[in-house]
Amino acid sequence: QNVFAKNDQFAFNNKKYFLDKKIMALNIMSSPGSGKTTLLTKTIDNYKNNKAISVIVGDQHTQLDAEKLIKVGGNVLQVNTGRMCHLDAHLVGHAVVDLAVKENSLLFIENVGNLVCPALFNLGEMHKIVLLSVTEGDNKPLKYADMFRVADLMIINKIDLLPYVEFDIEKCIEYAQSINPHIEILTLSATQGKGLNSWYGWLDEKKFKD
Amino acid sequence: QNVFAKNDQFAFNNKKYFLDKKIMALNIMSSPGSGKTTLLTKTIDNYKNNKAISVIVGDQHTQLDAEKLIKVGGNVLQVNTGRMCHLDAHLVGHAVVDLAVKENSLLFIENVGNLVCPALFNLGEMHKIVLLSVTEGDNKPLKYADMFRVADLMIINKIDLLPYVEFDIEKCIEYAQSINPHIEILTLSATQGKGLNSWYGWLDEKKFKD
Ligand SMILES: Nc1nc2c(ncn2[C@@H]2O[C@H](COP(=O)(O)OP(=O)(O)OP(=O)(O)O)[C@@H](O)[C@H]2O)c(=O)[nH]1
Ligand SMILES: Nc1nc2c(ncn2[C@@H]2O[C@H](COP(=O)(O)OP(=O)(O)OP(=O)(O)O)[C@@H](O)[C@H]2O)c(=O)[nH]1
Ligand SMILES: [Mg+2]
Ligand SMILES: [Mg+2]
Repeated sequence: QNVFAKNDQFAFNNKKYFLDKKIMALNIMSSPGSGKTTLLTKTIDNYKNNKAISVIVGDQHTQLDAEKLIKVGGNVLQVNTGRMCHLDAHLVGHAVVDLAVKENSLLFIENVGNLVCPALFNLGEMHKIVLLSVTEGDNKPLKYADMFRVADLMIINKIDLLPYVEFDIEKCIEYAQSINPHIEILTLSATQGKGLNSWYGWLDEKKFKD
Repeated sequence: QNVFAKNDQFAFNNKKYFLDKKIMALNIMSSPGSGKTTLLTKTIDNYKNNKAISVIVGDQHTQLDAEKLIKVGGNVLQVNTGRMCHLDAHLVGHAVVDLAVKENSLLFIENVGNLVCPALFNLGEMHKIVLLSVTEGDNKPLKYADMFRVADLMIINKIDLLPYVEFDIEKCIEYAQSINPHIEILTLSATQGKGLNSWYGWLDEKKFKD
């Protein structure tokens, strides 16, 4: 409990900083391999001529995700969390300074692949976003309820695979809404580009107003 | 570190008990939705006339997995771990008593869906098994190395989806072996039944000899 209180202190400081600098910070969470990095590479590529995008990416080991994001032009910092199963607000606060995140910019925080721990650690973000791949099964919002309860947006990804898997989109949405009535929903295929316009529309709708 | 030392104490006690009673205890781990429960339902169904099978299944919330396993005739206990991101040896020790696991039987422990935390908590098992779905991407053994380092067996699941995803089986195996040279590998499709015979063969090879 003390760990969470301490983290909330750092998160509060991050949030103040983000509001002050109009940095739109989004915490992107999911199981391993649901498509976080793929979605972010598509997003950076989409905005590359008109929006500064920074990314803090957490992984236990390797720089593999950062390399992909840097390739498409993101201002990226890889944080290796080792045994730690989530990013925390303290790490994020330091990373923001290291990255020299610009005012009026977009900051994605790709969390460690994990549907459990990241739900418990506020980072000072504007919104929490959870990706769920159709390959994981539609009952995940019930089984990992804490994550879906704190998420503002659920992105159902890999819809291109729907013909080959047992996944009931309506049931999944129903489950998520039973846990969190206000959760927003998008469905897309990050690799094929389907539904990405609705994601860019959501980002536009949520951004700081001038 | 104290948490791990304490857990190892309980794990040691579990292991002694399992050896004494010839209970073949297997710790089944993976990301959310990689196919643990599906594999176990197929396994229980396969052995139902000639092997007593017990299952301890850990999930943050719900009895959904236990219900599926009970339906096919398993002796099952659902443990809800809430905010805890893994099963631990203390919980497992109690569950074994509650389940009255028979001597000379098979005990599967389906861990919480998580590639990070379960790798750090010994349960007293005979073997650690990690499932990886082809939909998650082939670089997972590198990014979540701690899990693949402690696993005795890696099961690559959902091979029926290979035509529709980017997954290089040989690369994935290479990555896993770079982390853990002794790791054994099986590939299968739990839903379609492909490769299940190799899994039953592995179970047979590893069982206690009389
Ligand atoms: N078929 C299909 N595959 C996808 C889609 N999005 C991502 N993938 C694939 O899924 C695998 C994992 O994608 P990543 O973007 O690395 O997933 P991630 O969530 O960043 O993974 P971690 O950071 O390791 O937790 C890769 O092989 C991607 O090509 C999609 O919409 N459809
Ligand atoms: N195409 C395909 N789907 C599979 C396969 N194995 C499991 N699935 C599907 O994947 C989804 C998740 O399967 P589960 O067995 O519940 O996975 P799990 O690892 O037990 O999930 P959690 O316990 O929630 O972490 C279900 O919709 C299954 O039908 C497979 O070999 N091929
Ligand atoms: Mg990633
Ligand atoms: Mg399961």
